[in-house]
Amino acid sequence: MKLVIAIVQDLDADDVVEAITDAGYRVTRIASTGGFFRQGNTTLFCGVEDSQVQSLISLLRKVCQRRSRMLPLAPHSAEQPLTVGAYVEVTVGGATIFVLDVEQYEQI
Amino acid sequence: MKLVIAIVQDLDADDVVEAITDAGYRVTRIASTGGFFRQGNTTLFCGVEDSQVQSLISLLRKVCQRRSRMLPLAPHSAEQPLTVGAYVEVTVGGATIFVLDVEQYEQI
Amino acid sequence: MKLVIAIVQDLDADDVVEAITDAGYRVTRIASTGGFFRQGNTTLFCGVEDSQVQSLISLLRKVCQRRSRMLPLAPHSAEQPLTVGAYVEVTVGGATIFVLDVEQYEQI
Ligand SMILES: Nc1ncnc2c1ncn2[C@@H]1O[C@@H]2COP(=O)(O)O[C@H]3[C@@H](O)[C@H](n4cnc5c(N)ncnc54)O[C@@H]3COP(=O)(O)O[C@H]2[C@H]1O
Ligand SMILES: Nc1ncnc2c1ncn2[C@@H]1O[C@@H]2COP(=O)(O)O[C@H]3[C@@H](O)[C@H](n4cnc5c(N)ncnc54)O[C@@H]3COP(=O)(O)O[C@H]2[C@H]1O
Ligand SMILES: Nc1ncnc2c1ncn2[C@@H]1O[C@@H]2COP(=O)(O)O[C@H]3[C@@H](O)[C@H](n4cnc5c(N)ncnc54)O[C@@H]3COP(=O)(O)O[C@H]2[C@H]1O
Repeated sequence: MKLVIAIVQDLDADDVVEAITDAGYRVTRIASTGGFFRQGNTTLFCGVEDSQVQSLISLLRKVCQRRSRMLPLAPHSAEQPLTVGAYVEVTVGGATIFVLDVEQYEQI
Repeated sequence: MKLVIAIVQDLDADDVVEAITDAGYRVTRIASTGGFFRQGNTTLFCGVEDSQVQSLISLLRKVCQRRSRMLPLAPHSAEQPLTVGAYVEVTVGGATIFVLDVEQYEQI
Repeated sequence: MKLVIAIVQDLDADDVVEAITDAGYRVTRIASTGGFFRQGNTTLFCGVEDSQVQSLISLLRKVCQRRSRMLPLAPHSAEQPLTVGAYVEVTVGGATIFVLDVEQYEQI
């Protein structure tokens, strides 16, 4: 048994949890905060069999892949159409994953 | 030193924490959410001596044992007594426990 | 890679997180509660290289050292100056630290 701890963005948290449970894994989620940006994020704890670790990690890689998003720069009024270029590209997604060895597992 | 991580139902959390501290162990509690039912639950972190792990687990087994409870099916008014059978049996309790090895422990 | 889990007082949490990120380490913070005093505290998760563990611990030791503070015993009105001795000495600070081995680390 291994304990996989994954820190993901709040934006991806619902999709990740759904994908993990759909795949038959168990997961517990905890609200957390990043130390540097001080933004809310999500810390997931997943206890899985040793043989399931790599497939869980590829699931996380798929759902949380870093990707760019275009966000509008500033609110505009209905009369004034957004001109091209009034968007900014930001990177979202990503996950930080730690795999720890579990010496003993009990389910009461 | 081992770190015992136990995920318990909110229903049992206060009793478990009290039983753990009454037994002289130290514990930190964190609010968490189950991935499948999306219900709130409680994640406990307990750093204990190697020799105390099994007695902590039997304490958890005692306080969090799965048991059935009868819950009334629907609210009823004072005039209309609940008929027999208007209850449903649900299972409560349980705990998921991970024991991790602690390489170094410091108390500042 | 090691996962350093540190439980610190809320009073020190902002300073600790700032000191950790200023030193170039990564950290995630989680709100937690002490089992005995039932007071809020903060649990920090820091994944660091093996060679960085001791310097992270001495950073925690510096920011979270136990120290005494004088707290006024009771509110007093502006007309009635506090007499000497109307203070009580309390101990603040401290940290509980667990270092766990990380078998696998991934950054997506
Ligand atoms: N080794 C580790 N141990 C514990 N938690 C970890 C961790 N690595 C990452 N995290 C968690 O994952 C979040 C995203 O990290 P990421 O490395 O993608 O993205 C990070 C990283 O690119 C950068 N960053 C973080 N700390 C930094 C530092 N001390 N100096 C420079 N850049 C930093 O800022 C982004 C946001 O960081 P933030 O702290 O707000 O949020 C972090 C933190 O909550
Ligand atoms: N290996 C593990 N790693 C991390 N956290 C773990 C874990 N095993 C259990 N937990 C945590 O403990 C709670 C209760 O689990 P339990 O196995 O008693 O009871 C579970 C289990 O009987 C069932 N279940 C959970 N995930 C499932 C899945 N993917 N497929 C089918 N049944 C699932 O639903 C109940 C409620 O699950 P929920 O996720 O809401 O809440 C879970 C979850 O927060
Ligand atoms: N081995 C461990 N595993 C998990 N978490 C740990 C831990 N050791 C300490 N902590 C966490 O750190 C907080 C401060 O612990 P400290 O030992 O400085 O200060 C403690 C300790 O001096 C004392 N204490 C705690 N549990 C006790 C017990 N069962 N019997 C007697 N004194 C206790 O009360 C203070 C406040 O405890 P509280 O539980 O409110 O808050 C604790 C708890 O959240």
